[in-house]
Amino acid sequence: IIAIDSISKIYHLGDNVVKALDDVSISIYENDFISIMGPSGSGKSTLMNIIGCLDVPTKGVYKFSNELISEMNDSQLANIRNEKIGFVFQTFNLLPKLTSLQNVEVPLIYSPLGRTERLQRAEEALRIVGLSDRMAHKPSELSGGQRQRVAIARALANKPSIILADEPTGNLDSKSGVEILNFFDELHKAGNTLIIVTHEESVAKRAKRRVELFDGKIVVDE
Amino acid sequence: IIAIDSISKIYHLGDNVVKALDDVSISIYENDFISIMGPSGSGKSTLMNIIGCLDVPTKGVYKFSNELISEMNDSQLANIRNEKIGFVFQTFNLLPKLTSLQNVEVPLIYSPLGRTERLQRAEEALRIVGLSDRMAHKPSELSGGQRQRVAIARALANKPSIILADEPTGNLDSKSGVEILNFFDELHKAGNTLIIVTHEESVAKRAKRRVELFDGKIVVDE
Ligand SMILES: Nc1ncnc2c1ncn2[C@@H]1O[C@H](COP(=O)(O)OP(=O)(O)OP(=O)(O)O)[C@@H](O)[C@H]1O
Ligand SMILES: Nc1ncnc2c1ncn2[C@@H]1O[C@H](COP(=O)(O)OP(=O)(O)OP(=O)(O)O)[C@@H](O)[C@H]1O
Ligand SMILES: [Mg+2]
Ligand SMILES: [Mg+2]
Repeated sequence: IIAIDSISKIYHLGDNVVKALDDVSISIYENDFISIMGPSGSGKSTLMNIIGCLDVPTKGVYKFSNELISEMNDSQLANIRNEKIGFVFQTFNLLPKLTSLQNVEVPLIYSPLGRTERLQRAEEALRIVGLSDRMAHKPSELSGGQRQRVAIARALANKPSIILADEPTGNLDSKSGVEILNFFDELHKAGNTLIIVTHEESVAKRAKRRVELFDGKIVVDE
Repeated sequence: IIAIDSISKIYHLGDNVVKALDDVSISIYENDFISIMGPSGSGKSTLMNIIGCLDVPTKGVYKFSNELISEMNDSQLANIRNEKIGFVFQTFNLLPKLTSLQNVEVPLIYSPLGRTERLQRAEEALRIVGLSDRMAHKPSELSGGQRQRVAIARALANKPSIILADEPTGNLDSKSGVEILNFFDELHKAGNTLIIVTHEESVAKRAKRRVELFDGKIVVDE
């Protein structure tokens, strides 16, 4: 469903050239469960942002369901970002003035759901990540791991079929982390496609396919 | 050197009462190496913020070198925060408009060092965490793990004798994480006092003393 062909992401800082991604190719199939590992700075988040249509490559081709992303209009791209893909950011990116419940509701505002249904979905997503008693808290009134779990709940609220999670358990104790991973397993069994960036071996081995990045290149894909 | 006696931190949200810390007592001695673990939301960051003089308890007593923190004036508190304690935040808290080098220099601006010496110290701190080639990058031009390492370098720039690190390896691959922990070991051998919040067992067992929090209380201290 996703074809990434010879993609590079190159930054220029002064006369310094940084190749965040260097000629990367990967094909992602429906119901894949992929873990992505690699050293700090090796390009994992950059690759995730491109897959999630949140960033554009400097070179190379990205096809989503066999259509070129570069030829899509704004509403097609918005549809992919808001309804087909759920993204858990490495730095959470919650809106500071909204409560947990409101933050989780944000992606649902574009959906055809009515207000009551939206609230129920958002409450259910927060219940799944164990935060029913934190629905009225704003991000500054939450712990690091609680913010991470709100970010996870928000990514799942729209029931997307592709879930991209960038280090989703990095701020969680092992028990909360295992609960989240068990839930990811259920999503996978339900037919969804999961790509998880992690630096924890215990998380990576739960995936069916393992990818490793090094210096902006894919060095392992098995 | 630090005495925390019956400390509570209580928040009121509407008619909801949240006890982030509930009657916590702990004594910290010179050259201690303490790891703090506990579930997400159990009060670890809250305790660290109080120890680091970045937050005030709702009840209880905090003595630093046998003096009451509540009786200190602004310049005494600033001296503790900027020169005696180095704090690595769970969410990094880098200044977005400054480069890595400038971010690391910030705590040195209050010290008696001249400009050349400040630059050398900041460059050395970045070299230790493996970021010599990222000195001119701003936080938005860095990966998550690189930002975490800049936060670590900044905490160490003033050579504080007390280092408080809130989940310092949460965004690092195992190799970078081990390098940071080896460096923490060296700081400990050099006589410094370290308190590290972590949810990784491999990090916690490197400490000489282990503390565990649950629901705002200390349940283990050995
Ligand atoms: N301003 C606030 N208002 C209300 N509750 C708060 C506020 N700040 C923190 N809390 C609550 O205090 C509790 C402890 O927070 P703390 O950040 O210390 O947890 P933590 O142990 O560091 O968790 P994590 O491992 O997830 O980082 C959490 O349950 C959080 O929701
Ligand atoms: N705007 C930018 N300008 C210059 N370099 C950048 C920019 N954004 C990212 N980089 C560089 O691109 C590289 C890859 O970054 P990326 O965030 O993808 O790494 P990562 O694998 O996710 O790392 P981590 O595990 O630390 O999160 C890094 O070396 C980073 O410094
Ligand atoms: Mg990253
Ligand atoms: Mg915390």
